[in-house]
Amino acid sequence: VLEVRDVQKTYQVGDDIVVHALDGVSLQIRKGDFIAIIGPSGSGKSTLMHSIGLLDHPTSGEVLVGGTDVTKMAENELARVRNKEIGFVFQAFNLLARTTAIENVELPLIYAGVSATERKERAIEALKRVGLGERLDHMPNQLSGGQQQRVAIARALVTEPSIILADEPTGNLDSKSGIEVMAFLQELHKSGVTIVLVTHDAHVALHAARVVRIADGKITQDYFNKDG
Amino acid sequence: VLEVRDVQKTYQVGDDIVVHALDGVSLQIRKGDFIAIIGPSGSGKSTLMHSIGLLDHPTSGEVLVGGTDVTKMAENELARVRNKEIGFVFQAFNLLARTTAIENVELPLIYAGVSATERKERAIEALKRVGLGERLDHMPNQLSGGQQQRVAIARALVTEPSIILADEPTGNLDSKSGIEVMAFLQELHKSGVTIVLVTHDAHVALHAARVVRIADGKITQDYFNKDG
Ligand SMILES: Nc1ncnc2c1ncn2[C@@H]1O[C@H](COP(=O)(O)OP(=O)(O)OP(=O)(O)O)[C@@H](O)[C@H]1O
Ligand SMILES: Nc1ncnc2c1ncn2[C@@H]1O[C@H](COP(=O)(O)OP(=O)(O)OP(=O)(O)O)[C@@H](O)[C@H]1O
Ligand SMILES: [Mg+2]
Ligand SMILES: [Mg+2]
Repeated sequence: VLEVRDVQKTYQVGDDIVVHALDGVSLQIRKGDFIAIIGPSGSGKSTLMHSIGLLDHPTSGEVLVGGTDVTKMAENELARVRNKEIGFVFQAFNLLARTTAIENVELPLIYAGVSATERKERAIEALKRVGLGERLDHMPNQLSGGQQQRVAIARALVTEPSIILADEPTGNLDSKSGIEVMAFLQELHKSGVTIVLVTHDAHVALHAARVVRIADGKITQDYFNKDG
Repeated sequence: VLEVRDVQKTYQVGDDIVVHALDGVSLQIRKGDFIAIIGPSGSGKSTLMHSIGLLDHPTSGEVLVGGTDVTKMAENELARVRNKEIGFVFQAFNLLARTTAIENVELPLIYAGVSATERKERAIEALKRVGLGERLDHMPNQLSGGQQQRVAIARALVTEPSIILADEPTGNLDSKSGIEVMAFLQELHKSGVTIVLVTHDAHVALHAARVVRIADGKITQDYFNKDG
């Protein structure tokens, strides 16, 4: 359903430093997969997620959606696929600053053309699911770190995407809230959603069906958990 | 060395919502303590850290530094104490955006009046300690989440403060980097530094000498680990 083939992502810093954030990465994500991506800080996990999530074009290599090379797609078609099919939870949340929690969560539904009444209802529902029913009108700077993270999660789920890409979704959550989020994702996975998570949490990696390990911009392991 | 007495922190949201982020908190931090603050998302940990760190005035209650009520101190004296004695690692890092890693780490030394040559030397040393010797000239948006977190840690340590307040310093780090940071903090603690950490990591809480648990803006437990 999503695939990257021999992807390179290179950055230039100043005049003389070249960083190979991704150095020849190939990964096939099948419908219904539950993948945990693990690896050291700086190894390329977020960069890989941005390529898979169609948010960033690689320096070289191909990205395919349902078998079609995305570079052959028109920009508005790509944006439509992103909005309709993919829910992305950013490592730094990326919430709009002067926008309340409920407005932040409604945003992808506005883009999808959903009516105002239905939008509000679904945004409230999503925020209640992550335990933020009493923080609807708070701005991001009026929320704790873990609350901001949960708004980002609610926003990624509100369009009911078929693919969820979550970059360290429990990094700022206490173990109880983290367990609730993981249970929520497991539920969605059972109902057919494809899930790719970046995580530093060994427990999370143990519960994923498949584990992909990355180091220095390369995939070093790609295996299925026996019981996952 | 630092103390909060019956501190309340209340926020008003909109016209009708009142949030009691801290609801009568008293905590004495003794010289040489190693304290882990744990509790659910939204329970008041970051708010408590901002009060202890002299970054925020409580709505009521007292904050004392070395026995002196800070409300009796002049603002510039308070700023001097903060800069000289306290190193603060923020949950959201709070790095300056258009400033390189090394410049971000030099900032507290500029305020402290350290010479340019010594500043640069100490900033490079601090960044090397957290494994970022090859990222000195990167801007925050050219760094991974865990790398930004480590720049924030380096910045908090570069003034060699007597008190380190770290709000979830390993939240974005893989277990190996997280272990290195904790080993670094343990080393500093052995050399006499007072450490207060907010953490969601049960392992970190196990290694602290003292654990303070907070829920709904109140301290519910304050105990010493037998072996800690
Ligand atoms: N400026 C503000 N205005 C209104 N409410 C606020 C504000 N800042 C924080 N709060 C509320 O105060 C409570 C405590 O926030 P705090 O950031 O201290 O929590 P925390 O324990 O650090 O949580 P986390 O583990 O998620 O980081 C939260 O419920 C939050 O919504
Ligand atoms: N815009 C950029 N310019 C230069 N280098 C960059 C840029 N963005 C990322 N990098 C570098 O690319 C590498 C991979 O970054 P990435 O954010 O993918 O790491 P990560 O595996 O997500 O790390 P973490 O676990 O710390 O979040 C890092 O070494 C980082 O310094
Ligand atoms: Mg990352
Ligand atoms: Mg917090």
